[in-house]
Amino acid sequence: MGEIIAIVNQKGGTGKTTTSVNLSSALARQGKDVVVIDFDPQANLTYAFGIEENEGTIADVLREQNSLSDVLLEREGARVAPGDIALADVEVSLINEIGREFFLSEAIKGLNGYDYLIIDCPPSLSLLAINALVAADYSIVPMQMEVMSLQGLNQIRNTIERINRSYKLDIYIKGILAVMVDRRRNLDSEIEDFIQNNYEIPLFSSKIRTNVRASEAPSFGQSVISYAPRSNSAIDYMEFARELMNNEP
Amino acid sequence: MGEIIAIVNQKGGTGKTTTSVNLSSALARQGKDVVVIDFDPQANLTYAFGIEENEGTIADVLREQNSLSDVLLEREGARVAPGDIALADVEVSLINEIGREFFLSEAIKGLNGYDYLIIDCPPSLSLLAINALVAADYSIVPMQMEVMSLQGLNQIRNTIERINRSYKLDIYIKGILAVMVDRRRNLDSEIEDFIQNNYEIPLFSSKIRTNVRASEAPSFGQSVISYAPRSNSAIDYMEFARELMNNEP
Ligand SMILES: Nc1ncnc2c1ncn2[C@@H]1O[C@H](COP(=O)(O)OP(=O)(O)OP(=O)(O)O)[C@@H](O)[C@H]1O
Ligand SMILES: Nc1ncnc2c1ncn2[C@@H]1O[C@H](COP(=O)(O)OP(=O)(O)OP(=O)(O)O)[C@@H](O)[C@H]1O
Ligand SMILES: [Mg+2]
Ligand SMILES: [Mg+2]
Repeated sequence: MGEIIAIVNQKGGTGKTTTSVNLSSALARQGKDVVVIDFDPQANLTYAFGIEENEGTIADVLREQNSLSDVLLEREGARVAPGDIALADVEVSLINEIGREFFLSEAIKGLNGYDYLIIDCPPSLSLLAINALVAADYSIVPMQMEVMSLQGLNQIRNTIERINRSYKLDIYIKGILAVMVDRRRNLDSEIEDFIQNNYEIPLFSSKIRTNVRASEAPSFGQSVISYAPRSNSAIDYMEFARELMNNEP
Repeated sequence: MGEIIAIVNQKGGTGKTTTSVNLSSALARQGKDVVVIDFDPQANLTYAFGIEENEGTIADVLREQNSLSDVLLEREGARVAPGDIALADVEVSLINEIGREFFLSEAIKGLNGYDYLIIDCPPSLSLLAINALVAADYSIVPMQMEVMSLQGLNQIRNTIERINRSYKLDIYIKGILAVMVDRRRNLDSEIEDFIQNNYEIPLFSSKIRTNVRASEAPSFGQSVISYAPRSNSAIDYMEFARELMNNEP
């Protein structure tokens, strides 16, 4: 069976969706069978892949009205489970259910034959993010090298420890992916050093450089890899996919 | 009584905290009596004002262990109600309470003598953000001029309409504040035009330019206005405070 990866960071705007879109596309280009789930009620990943809202979504799957394979749509070689705002209502309705943390992992159990299954999470550590972590083998934390992002790192780590203790699981953070890196800013390398010296969570050696093409690509319904393949961020995401496939951080 | 303002946008990383910190500091410098509440479990605003975690917080106020005035600390002329991660647990415990949407507005009722009360919200439209909207006279939506941010605008507007209908309130969006504006990028002005032509929500005439000083200031526990008063973002936030005081857009 393949690897299930939760792209998590409750700090907002840290490139979770951009990483989910581009990592999926990059892994699919390298011949891997990839499934990606939009697990954020904002449905940014669904928009970024140019998917209209009228298809079946992951909210229908959690409500057990569809199976996961029913709602998958092919985009750039990957199979995408669209999200929608209804996920927010589903989250509230799950709160009093027994086994509320396991709805996503149950839905994924019915799916076969993928190498990577990627879950784009909302900017919170609420029940949706917990469902994603419980379903995942490991998580990747995209992070801007800025002090406000550092504060959240302890919260993610504590949340994962609490989940592992409560449900006897073994989820871990495979690595921190530095995103929107700007070599001209000293701040970035200071924070990278701080993380390496103070946290036992590894930093991936690939770093994603900031590039205006990355913020333009979603309006064309494409990954930056397909929209501007020679841009810095496209090159960096292809390199990151290779690093993940070779299983280093 | 003063104006209660919710700084809201469920899209992550759109400058809610940076705007809350700097608007509070700028209004206080113009002689106004300002209270600002960190209503995000990430507690970024608390960190950005250099506040250690050991004081009483807004989570204690919601649990009715302290009054709001008990927990206020003075920073840059404004009175700050610190937040902490316990807010996430309080949110879950409120879900089954009667009147769960009104806990914050009840807590604010006991406070007197402010000109502006600013609430920094988490990146979601969950119960905490709904409490902030219900307590507020109006909301300000900081937004990057990027397509992924546009998608959330309908969701915020729909949420406010649902709240007004359910609780017979009259909350409105006073304006969208364009943040991290980069004049070199064509995308920014295209999105601004799109908003002006397609939404009846006004854009403030002040815009906050992107500036590395803004992302450095939090590590010094200061607003960018006090850390780098001549930087573009400091100047822009002072101008925005004046615009708000003169009650345009
Ligand atoms: N490498 C990059 N270079 C330039 N801009 C980027 C890059 N990566 C992401 N961005 C921009 O930064 C913003 C935030 O990215 P994104 O929406 O992927 O973050 P997120 O963590 O998914 O946000 P949310 O917390 O709302 O889910 C977007 O507008 C995106 O276009
Ligand atoms: N004018 C600006 N120029 C440059 N960087 C900025 C500016 N405003 C905000 N930033 C940076 O952008 C990042 C996001 O800002 P901020 O944390 O205020 O957003 P937020 O909406 O509060 O995020 P969250 O959704 O996590 O609450 C921060 O690292 C901040 O330093
Ligand atoms: Mg996202
Ligand atoms: Mg914030």
